[in-house]
This record gives sequence, structure tokens and C-alpha cells, in this order.
Amino acid sequence: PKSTEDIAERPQEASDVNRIDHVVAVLSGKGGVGKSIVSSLLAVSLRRKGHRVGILDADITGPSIPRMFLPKGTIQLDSDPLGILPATSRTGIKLMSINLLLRNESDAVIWRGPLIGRAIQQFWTDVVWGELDYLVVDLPPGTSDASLTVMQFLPLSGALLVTAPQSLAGMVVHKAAQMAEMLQVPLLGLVENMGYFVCPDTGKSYEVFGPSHADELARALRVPLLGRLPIRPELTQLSDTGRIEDYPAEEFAPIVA
Amino acid sequence: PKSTEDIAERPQEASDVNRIDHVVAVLSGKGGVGKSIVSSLLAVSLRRKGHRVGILDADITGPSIPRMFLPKGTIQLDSDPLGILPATSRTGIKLMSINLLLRNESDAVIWRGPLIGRAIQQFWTDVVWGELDYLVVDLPPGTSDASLTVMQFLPLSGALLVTAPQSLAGMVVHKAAQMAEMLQVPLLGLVENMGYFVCPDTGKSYEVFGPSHADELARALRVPLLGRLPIRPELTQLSDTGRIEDYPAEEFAPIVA
Ligand SMILES: Nc1ncnc2c1ncn2[C@@H]1O[C@H](COP(=O)(O)OP(=O)(O)O)[C@@H](O)[C@H]1O
Ligand SMILES: Nc1ncnc2c1ncn2[C@@H]1O[C@H](COP(=O)(O)OP(=O)(O)O)[C@@H](O)[C@H]1O
Repeated sequence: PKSTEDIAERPQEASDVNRIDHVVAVLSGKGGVGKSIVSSLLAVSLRRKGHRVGILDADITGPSIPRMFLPKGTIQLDSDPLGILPATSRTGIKLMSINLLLRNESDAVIWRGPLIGRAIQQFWTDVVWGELDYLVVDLPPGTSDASLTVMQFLPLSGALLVTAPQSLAGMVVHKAAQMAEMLQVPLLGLVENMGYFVCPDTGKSYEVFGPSHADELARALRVPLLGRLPIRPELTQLSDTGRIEDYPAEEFAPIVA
Repeated sequence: PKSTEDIAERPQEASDVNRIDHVVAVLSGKGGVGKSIVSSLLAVSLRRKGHRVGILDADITGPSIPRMFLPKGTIQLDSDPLGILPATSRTGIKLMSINLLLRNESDAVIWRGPLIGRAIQQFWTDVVWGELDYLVVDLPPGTSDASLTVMQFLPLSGALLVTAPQSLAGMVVHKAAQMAEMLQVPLLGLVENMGYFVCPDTGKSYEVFGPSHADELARALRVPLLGRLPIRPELTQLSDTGRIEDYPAEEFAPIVA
């Protein structure tokens, strides 16, 4: 018969050792507003305060997280009996993304919804995250399979909304907020990105994508406006070359307080 | 028995009267680089040359086309025995989008892949497009259900790739180009958007999102670089208020030649 010894010996799975306190999704509905940048800077700021942090890149067909943290945009992942070992960034942030499983980061992943949903579930159950204070989940654009799977399958503490100044972006963010409400995911707040650009010569700031609608949008969605990020060429440069952890991100300090 | 009279009387469907010469998809893989803007300006430029033009908005969960052409971002659609009648813009461009079927443009459409695929198929078969010289198909980000359905189901003449200066965008555009090749969709060329911003005070141009990689990318994908669009606040303003047909779009004249 099976003794208690045997049970203790049974091959454990990743989910037996994973202890994740808070799971926070970063959501917008609209592509290109800066969800990946905000997810990354949120993780970096939390890490700087001494928390144990991971990022789950749920954008299976357009992943950007590895490129933001790893100089070559990819590395070889290991696995052990428990499951897949995530990559670890320079400052110790755990990273998991489909791009870490591809031979080339620019190879296409041409999958329909069900496969996308299954991949995200495996990122949650089969990756050895270990003990984390925060897991940030970077969602792709749209309100389809990836977002549904994350909201229905992961124990989310809440979602951070990201918008940009264009009123078109705000219209799509409304859709994403409505989805979160329908799936009972609490909205933690709104961050507006690319609100203005400061001309290096004149020091003047220009609203290149038009005036901000962030206050209006935050009021309409009944969430706090947590911050506004300007367009900073230095940030594009660092995020394109795997060095986002070098960005001071002082705009994020109040957000993680 | 059925006489030929009977057959002539049978209720026709939209596909019996639709005659579309060229179907062009606009693709990038990456969100927010300007696919909808490029789709719209392409349609506007083709219309100005006297062509009969339509736009099929295949971004079911993040549609932007109606907002670019219609002042309120939406309109009540009619239908007739043949099928759904598309909206018509001020200058006569036919438009079809999920947002035209919703009560409010900011309502969420929370659908998994199969429903998204079916909706796009219906936009092709059930909408009374009539006789068009060009149908522009605005694709959502990603390489999943919507793009697969468009590439497998619609008789595409080719696809226009849209990128932005960030090398991260270029990496994702590679994925989309690979998908088009695998599905035998000819790549017509590359357009780089948001390449630079001209400071109104100094007249100097700034590469806010970093230096352009468009030449390298076009060479790597073996496609012609058709044009580079700057960031123009006037364009954001017109596209946010349904007046994109007022934009001169002289950058597009060489593209449609
Ligand atoms: N505030 C900013 N300043 C400079 N570049 C930015 C900023 N926000 C985003 N970017 C750049 O724009 C691109 C799109 O941002 P990303 O975070 O990938 O958007 P999303 O995840 O919403 O698609 C990235 O390449 C990033 O480098
Ligand atoms: N060249 C440009 N100048 C000014 N605004 C732009 C430009 N290109 C895009 N935009 C704005 O940026 C937003 C994103 O563009 P969009 O065409 O919706 O991107 P995509 O379809 O790739 O997600 C839109 O609100 C649009 O108004």
C-alpha cells in the first residue's frame, strides 16, 4: 500500500511550489498605447521596493516583454522536473513569454483562440514561478481569447487600465473596462501614456496626439487616474534594447505606493 | 418543374451582386502603429482618384474605422432583402464594422476566436458592397483568428504592411509578414508611420520613437518601402472626429499611383 512516505515523494508540479500573493493584469483593449511599457515599469518599480516580482506575457502573437528586459530579446529556457523555469532579468524579475520558447523572436505564432487560451493556462500552471509578491500579466489588445482566459482562469487581484490621449483609444478602453466589470475583475486605476512630448531644444511640451481625455475617462469609469507618462525617446531606446531596468521611472513611484 | 422564370425570381443574396476587383489587407501584427489610419488614408486617396472603394473593418473587438469617417462614430445601418447595407462616408466610401451594429460604439464585444471568424466571413458574404474597384481590409493586431480568416477566406490581391520606428514594432511586423508568406498572400509593400514629429515652433523634426528602421525592414522582407508618414496632430484630430476625408494625405499619392 502507499505509505505517507510515498505521497511525499510523488513528483511535484509547479503549482505545488508556486505562492503568488497578488496577480495584476494590465489592460487597454487598444494596441500600441503602452501596455507592455506600463507592465514592465510597474514590475521594475515593485522590484525596486524589494518585492519578488514576475511578468506573464499573455500576448501570444505579439509578445514584447522579453525584448524589453533581455539584450538579445530572447534566451534559452531550462526546465526541471517541476516545470518550465522562467527567465530572470538583470534585477531578478521572473519573465515568461511565448517568445522565450521560439528559436527566433521574429518567428510567427499563427494560432487560433483555443491554442492561445491553452498556452496562457500553461504559463500559469506549468511555469515554476516560486514565491512572488506580485505577478504582472501583460494582456494583448482586444477583448477575446487571451483576455477571457486570463480573467476567467487566473485569480486576479485587479486590473490596471492604460490609455493614450486619442479619443479613439479612450473609446476602446471603455470596452476593456466593461469587460473587466462583466467578469468581476476590480479596476485598480487608469494610467495615461504618451500624453505629451517635451521638445529638447525649447523645453516646451507638445500634445502630439491631441489634448488629454484622461480625467474625463477616469471619471466616466469611476477609477482613480494614477499617472500620466510623457513620450520619452530614452524610454523607447531602453525598451528596444533590453535595458528597461535602467529607466528611472520616477513617474511610477506614486503608482506603486 | 422549375422554369427559368422561377430561377430568375429567386431571392438574390449580397454575393450575387457584389463585384469587387481588388481586395487589399492592411497588416502589421503590432497594435497602435497606424493600420487603421493607413487603411483609411489609402481608401481616401483611392476615392480621390475616382475609384469605387469600401473598407471592411476586421478588428471586431477594437474597431476604429467608423470613428474615423462618421462624426458620431456610428450610424443606424439599414438592410434590404439582399443583405446588410454598409454605411457610406461623406465622399462615398462604403464602410462595414462591428461598431455599426452596436447600440453604443464603446460597448464591448467579448467574443472568442470562432465568433470573430464567423463575423468576418459574414462581412464578406452578407454585406451588399455592390461594385467596387477596391476593398481595403483593416486587420487587428496579432496573427490569430481574424487574420487567419481574412487570409484563408477572402480573395486577397495582396497585403500592405505598416510599421513604426521602434525596433520592437519591426520584430512583430516580421511575424505578420511571415504569416502572409505562409498563407500565400503577396506583400505589396511597407509603410512606416509616426517616423518623426516636426516641432511647430522651430520647424525641426524629432524622431520621438527613435531612428527609422524602415529601410532595413523593407530590405529584410524584400518589399518596397512605399512611404513614411510623420506624426501630425491634425491627423489625430481629424481621425478622432470622423473627418479623415478632410486630410490632404499628399504622402499617399505616390502609394496609390
Ligand atoms: N512613454 C513612452 N515614451 C516613449 N516610447 C514609448 C512610450 N510608451 C510606449 N513607447 C513605445 O511605443 C511602443 C508601443 O508600446 P507597447 O508598450 O508595446 O504598447 P502595447 O503593449 O500597448 O502594444 C513600444 O515600442 C515602446 O517602446
Ligand atoms: N501619423 C500620425 N499622426 C498623428 N496621429 C496618428 C498617426 N498615426 C496614427 N495616429 C493616431 O494614433 C492612434 C493609433 O492609430 P491606429 O491607426 O488606430 O493604429 P492601429 O490600427 O495600428 O491600432 C489613432 O488614434 C490615430 O489617430
